[in-house]
Amino acid sequence: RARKIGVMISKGGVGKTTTAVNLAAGLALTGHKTLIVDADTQGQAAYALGVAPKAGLTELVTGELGPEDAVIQARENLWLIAGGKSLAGIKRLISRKDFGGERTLAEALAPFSSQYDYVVVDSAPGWDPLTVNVLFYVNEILIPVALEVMSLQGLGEFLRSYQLIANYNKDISLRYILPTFLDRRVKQPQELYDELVKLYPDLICQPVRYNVKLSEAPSYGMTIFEFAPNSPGAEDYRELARKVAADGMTR
Amino acid sequence: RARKIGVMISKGGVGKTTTAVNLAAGLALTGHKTLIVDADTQGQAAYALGVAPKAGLTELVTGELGPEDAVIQARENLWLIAGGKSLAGIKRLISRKDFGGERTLAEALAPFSSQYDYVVVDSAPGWDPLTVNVLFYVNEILIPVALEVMSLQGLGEFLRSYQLIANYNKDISLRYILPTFLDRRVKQPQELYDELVKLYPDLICQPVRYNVKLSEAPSYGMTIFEFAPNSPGAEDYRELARKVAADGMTR
Ligand SMILES: Nc1ncnc2c1ncn2[C@@H]1O[C@H](COP(=O)(O)OP(=O)(O)OP(=O)(O)O)[C@@H](O)[C@H]1O
Ligand SMILES: Nc1ncnc2c1ncn2[C@@H]1O[C@H](COP(=O)(O)OP(=O)(O)OP(=O)(O)O)[C@@H](O)[C@H]1O
Ligand SMILES: [Mg+2]
Ligand SMILES: [Mg+2]
Repeated sequence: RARKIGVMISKGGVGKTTTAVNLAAGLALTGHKTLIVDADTQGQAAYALGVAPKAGLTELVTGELGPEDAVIQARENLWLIAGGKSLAGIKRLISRKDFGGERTLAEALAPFSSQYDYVVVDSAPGWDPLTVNVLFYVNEILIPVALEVMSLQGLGEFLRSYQLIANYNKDISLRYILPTFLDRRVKQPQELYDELVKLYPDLICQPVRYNVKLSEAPSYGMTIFEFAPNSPGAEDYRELARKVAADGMTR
Repeated sequence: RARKIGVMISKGGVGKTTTAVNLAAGLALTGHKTLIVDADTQGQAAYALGVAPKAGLTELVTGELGPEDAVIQARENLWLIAGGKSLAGIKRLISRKDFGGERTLAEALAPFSSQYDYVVVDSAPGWDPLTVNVLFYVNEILIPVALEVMSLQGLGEFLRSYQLIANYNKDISLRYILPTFLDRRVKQPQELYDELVKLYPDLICQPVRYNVKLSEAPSYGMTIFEFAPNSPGAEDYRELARKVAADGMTR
């Protein structure tokens, strides 16, 4: 019964983790029981929330830990299954399977669907067996797109790879394209935003503006709502959580 | 006889490609015969240079193309072996080898060492068999570090993984740590820069300042020196090329 949303794009540094953490925090703050799954070997979601779990997704997949022990509570209404370097071992596990490797994560995370309203998955840059596994686990994709040319070029590449999976896996759909790093002082980001609005009118979200508070919050292990609740960054992620939750009412 | 420099860090979006392309271009402009090897499935180096080769590193490794045909000339003194999506096949090839998989790239690129003064390798975010291959090919590492907390956390993670390889492979050394996205209007980047200078006094380079020209140049397929030769971005990468070349004189 949980809505499962993957925050994904192969391009690096466009705000996947910032979005996964602050969207999940925004949903938790508005009363939704939310789980963040960190599927990135960088393990930055835990760091950004100021928690340091000893174990997480790797141990859940290997069976070393049961569901209850792999999850830690990060905030009220907000739980986390941490990623991190040990996930590299899971990629090997996935690659060694003769069949069904792409459903490894979905099988391990199945127990949680009945326990949460939302599962938000933070994904790694690049494209590898873990990326494919996230695509066979979640039902909805949210793509953060930094308003810079290199990032838009990355969007095209990601969508081509995504489409091959979506042709095969009918349980997944592209729901949200979230422009990030909107900088009104400069011309090109606005032009790129206008282009995205033309290309994806039904998917485009209100952009997240460049706001240095978003880059500072993780150094205090705080969400943007804790660190700077009146900042543009907090406004923009509050709006994203509102939009995502509103879509949950009409589903 | 070529100096082989890998531009690498697992963290996404910190300026690896921007640095690889503009450092290589700066070296070429000062008369050094330079080869860029794009070892990233995103294939953004070719895009940033305004070229669209049909084949490149993948075909070189599989033997489908010989050295001369896998390389294209991008500028005067500047050649490129393109990356791109097909590199995913190379990762599988590497993983299937019983031994020596980590030297796949080194073997394929061996013919070029005598033909160039510099080989600059653009690397993908994350950490996978291709990353390890780059580490067994190059002799020097240049790490771009965006002056933001999430990026510094990524630096720590990358250095731990790098050290394991460096303990085993004595032909590689960490030469340069390049702070990127220095923004003087904001306090935290300067504080993080001061911290990096304390931690790595012998490796730290003059920082690359945030300069929107650097993000715009790729949309014209131009290097920063072509697009905005008097910009802070051009100054900073001109200085980096000068420093790297000067180290080549004293080696
Ligand atoms: N809107 C914003 N304004 C200012 N800084 C931001 C914004 N969004 C993200 N950042 C900062 O930009 C950097 C990249 O963001 P983040 O780490 O969330 O991207 P990512 O896509 O998860 O990166 P990776 O590909 O490495 O996983 C971080 O330092 C983050 O704090
Ligand atoms: N100093 C700078 N000032 C402004 N923009 C920059 C600067 N350096 C890089 N950029 C822009 O920031 C974005 C990320 O840079 P780039 O793509 O080079 O990083 P990367 O580390 O190669 O990313 P990836 O991890 O996806 O390979 C690009 O849009 C680029 O044009
Ligand atoms: Mg991330
Ligand atoms: Mg790159």
